[in-house]
Amino acid sequence: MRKLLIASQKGGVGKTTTALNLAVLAAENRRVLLVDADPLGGMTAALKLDPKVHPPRIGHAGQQGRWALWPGAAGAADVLTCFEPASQSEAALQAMLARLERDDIRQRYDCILFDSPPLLGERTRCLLAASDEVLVVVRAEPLAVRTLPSLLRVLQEVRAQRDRPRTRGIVLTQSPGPENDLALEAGLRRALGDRLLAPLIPHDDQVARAALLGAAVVHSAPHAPAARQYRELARLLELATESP
Amino acid sequence: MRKLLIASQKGGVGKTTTALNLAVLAAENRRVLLVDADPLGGMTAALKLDPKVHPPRIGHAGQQGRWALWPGAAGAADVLTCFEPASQSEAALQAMLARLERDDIRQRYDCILFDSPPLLGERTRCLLAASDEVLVVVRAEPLAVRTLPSLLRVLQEVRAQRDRPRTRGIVLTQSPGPENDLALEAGLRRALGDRLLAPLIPHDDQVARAALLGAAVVHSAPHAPAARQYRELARLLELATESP
Ligand SMILES: Nc1ncnc2c1ncn2[C@@H]1O[C@H](COP(=O)(O)OP(=O)(O)OP(=O)(O)O)[C@@H](O)[C@H]1O
Ligand SMILES: Nc1ncnc2c1ncn2[C@@H]1O[C@H](COP(=O)(O)OP(=O)(O)OP(=O)(O)O)[C@@H](O)[C@H]1O
Ligand SMILES: [Mg+2]
Ligand SMILES: [Mg+2]
Repeated sequence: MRKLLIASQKGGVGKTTTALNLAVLAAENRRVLLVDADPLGGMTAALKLDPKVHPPRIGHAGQQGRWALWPGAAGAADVLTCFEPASQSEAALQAMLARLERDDIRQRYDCILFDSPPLLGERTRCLLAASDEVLVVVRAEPLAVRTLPSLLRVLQEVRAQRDRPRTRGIVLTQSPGPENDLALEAGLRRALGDRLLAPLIPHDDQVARAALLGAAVVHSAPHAPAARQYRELARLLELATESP
Repeated sequence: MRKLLIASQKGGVGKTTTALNLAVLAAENRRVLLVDADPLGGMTAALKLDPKVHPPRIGHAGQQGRWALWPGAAGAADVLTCFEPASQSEAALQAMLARLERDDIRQRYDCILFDSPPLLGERTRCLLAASDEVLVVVRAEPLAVRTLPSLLRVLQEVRAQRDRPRTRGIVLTQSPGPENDLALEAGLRRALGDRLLAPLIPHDDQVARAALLGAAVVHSAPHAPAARQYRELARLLELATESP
């Protein structure tokens, strides 16, 4: 069972959008659990999850607050979110991560995707400890070159201790229009080398529209530029079969 | 001497972009200091500040790390940034905020604008304690309605203790294209009432281009939609005279 963490240093870069779309694509041909490990719970808003409309299954992990499992809430993927303030604590997260290691979960899912909060605090470090792979999400902007080194250092530190997680790569998101792209992207590729994955997720109004609909852009606008790039990214990460 | 804090709960919403453009506009007709109080130092990158090219004036506040003053680095506004890791600590920030209360600063500037890091941690609370007014920056997205209440609660708490800072209002930024705007904006206006300021900063590729140039969009593309809205915002906040 693969465990892939979607992480970033900065906020608002596209982690939740990326985790959602990768989960939806992966779930087309494998059993996927999408875990919203951000106490500010972006996935609930992104999918307009409403317990009155689609009652989730509520459960405990340990003595901490309850979590909600929403079956098939992200395409065919199940979604796991905090259900109450008590489940937003770090202790509750630790308990849930331990719960996800058990056999019943391993038998039920092929892949777990973790959405995470920004920054590299304790919460992210717990998630790093629980993951096999990490995908780093970076907004395509000049500042990226300055903020990345410290993030990569943290990933190396964690990896040095336990040989996991493996950094699958860095994906640039919200890339501005082509006139800006070339100078910016070329500079970032020089600085980051082959860790920078080829798919570049463009700024795309269809993503905002998808959020208004409570959908993943790969469903609401499959031919939109961002949707196409997410499909390419899923393929590269071996989360999706070849596009037909 | 006015002290205006640019704050937000989420990351990557446009605080640095807003602080920069408001400072540049305000400095057209008053003496402005723009303080980069974010240890991840976005202003240095946004303006491409390079000590080898434009040596700043280096100074201490107390026993903490040094700060750099870059005269006239943001249009006619002076910019104050951390100069080294030691000046990024909270103790260094506290010392600098105390330094800014002294007579020589009060005589030199009419207005101080503080850029801040996201989230409402200790750092932001220090800045709130040092400010007279706060402008809340929120990305125009459905999630905004969910994340705002806790931010507004923090502002009320702080205000209840010391009668400052006054919340000047909430500004929506990076607004997606018009088809998405109407539904989203109407919903946000209903939820936020008259605290939501009228100018809506649209997503605008000229902002990305300005960042690549190390400029404020109100200078690099004065007729661009985002530049026009920033000018309107500055006027509303009494930071700029009427547009000609
Ligand atoms: N490619 C894109 N084009 C347009 N808008 C986008 C794109 N990617 C993300 N967004 C928008 O940017 C905002 C932030 O995206 P998202 O919530 O995925 O980032 P995040 O990294 O999870 O943020 P946080 O750090 O706050 O959890 C959302 O409103 C989202 O709809
Ligand atoms: N109106 C806009 N149109 C297009 N891009 C924008 C706009 N406003 C901001 N951006 C871009 O979004 C990114 C984040 O903006 P900015 O750095 O101002 O946000 P921030 O709130 O200061 O972020 P942080 O929380 O990380 O300090 C930058 O790359 C900036 O150029
Ligand atoms: Mg998120
Ligand atoms: Mg900033």
